[in-house]
Amino acid sequence: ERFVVSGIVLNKKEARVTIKEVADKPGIAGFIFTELARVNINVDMIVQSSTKGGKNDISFTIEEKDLKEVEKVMEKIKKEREVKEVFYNSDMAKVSLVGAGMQSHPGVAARMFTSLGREKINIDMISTSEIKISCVVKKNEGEKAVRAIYKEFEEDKEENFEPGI
Amino acid sequence: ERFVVSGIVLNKKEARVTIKEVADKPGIAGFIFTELARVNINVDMIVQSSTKGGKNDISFTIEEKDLKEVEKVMEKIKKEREVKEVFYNSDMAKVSLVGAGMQSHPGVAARMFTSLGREKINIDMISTSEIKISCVVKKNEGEKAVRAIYKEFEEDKEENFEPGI
Ligand SMILES: C[C@@H](O)[C@H](N)C(=O)O
Ligand SMILES: C[C@@H](O)[C@H](N)C(=O)O
Repeated sequence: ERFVVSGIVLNKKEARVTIKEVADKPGIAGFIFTELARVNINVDMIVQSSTKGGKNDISFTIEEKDLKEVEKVMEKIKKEREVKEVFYNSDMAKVSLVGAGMQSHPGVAARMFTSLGREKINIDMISTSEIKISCVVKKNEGEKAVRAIYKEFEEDKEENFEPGI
Repeated sequence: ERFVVSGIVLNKKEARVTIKEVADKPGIAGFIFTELARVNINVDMIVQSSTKGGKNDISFTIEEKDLKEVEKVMEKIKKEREVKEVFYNSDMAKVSLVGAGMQSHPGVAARMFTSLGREKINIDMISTSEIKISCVVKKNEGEKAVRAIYKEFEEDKEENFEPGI
């Protein structure tokens, strides 16, 4: 299966929330996201890496317009569960490389990350799936990130490839 | 857009690697995944949540059969870059809920996480995209996790839904 890029998508309307050191016990993630669903907050990326201790961090992205509402929900969560801290950051742009066949091409993610590193763009968050690799960068680096990735994958594009700036 | 579940996928042939406290500077992720691509390691999920300090953790999943090879690459990375520790864990099963329209249904992830919590199954890693939510659990809880999720989403399934056990 040849790797084919079908698009690069930029979203600068999001903010991210990180819950630090929440108890790594069954039911905690269910509790947090049920509280958010109750007030109809649309969550985009949810990212939790693995740890060794009894605590874990969970990051997620929301629409920037929902930040105030989410902060209220997080205050409630902090009162009801042990959480070290919650921090918010709206200085972000999500840039995603979309394409088929990524799974079987080990170098695609490496090339995308390297293309950002070459432009001195720091990757603040990463999430991947079979058809998409998403990186969070600073908001004012969104366009620069799209251009860097476009340059790297220009040879792999479909006929009518459109960089989504 | 109605939310429709098209499948639940279980993969018990993976292991995960977590690189703790790597420098959160441009180019680091590119370096790590280029080293892995060089020896043709197929990486599945890559997950990095956000932090506040100058260090960050990166977790990724590989095929269990590649663990020895990956450990060699990580030894090289530990020598060339500051990394606090790298740990490996092959006691994992990845269970994914696949379906269209997740993005605009805030409660889908909450319901999936809650269905695992109800069965006392701990979620060790999380990664989401528009069409898929993946959770890593212990290897011997893989089937139990699929059954719990199937029970929760039974009403949402397509006509010819097949739980992939
Ligand atoms: C941290 C959180 O994901 C917890 N491990 C849970 O299962 O809900
Ligand atoms: C930690 C790693 O992702 C780093 N921030 C980078 O940009 O490569």
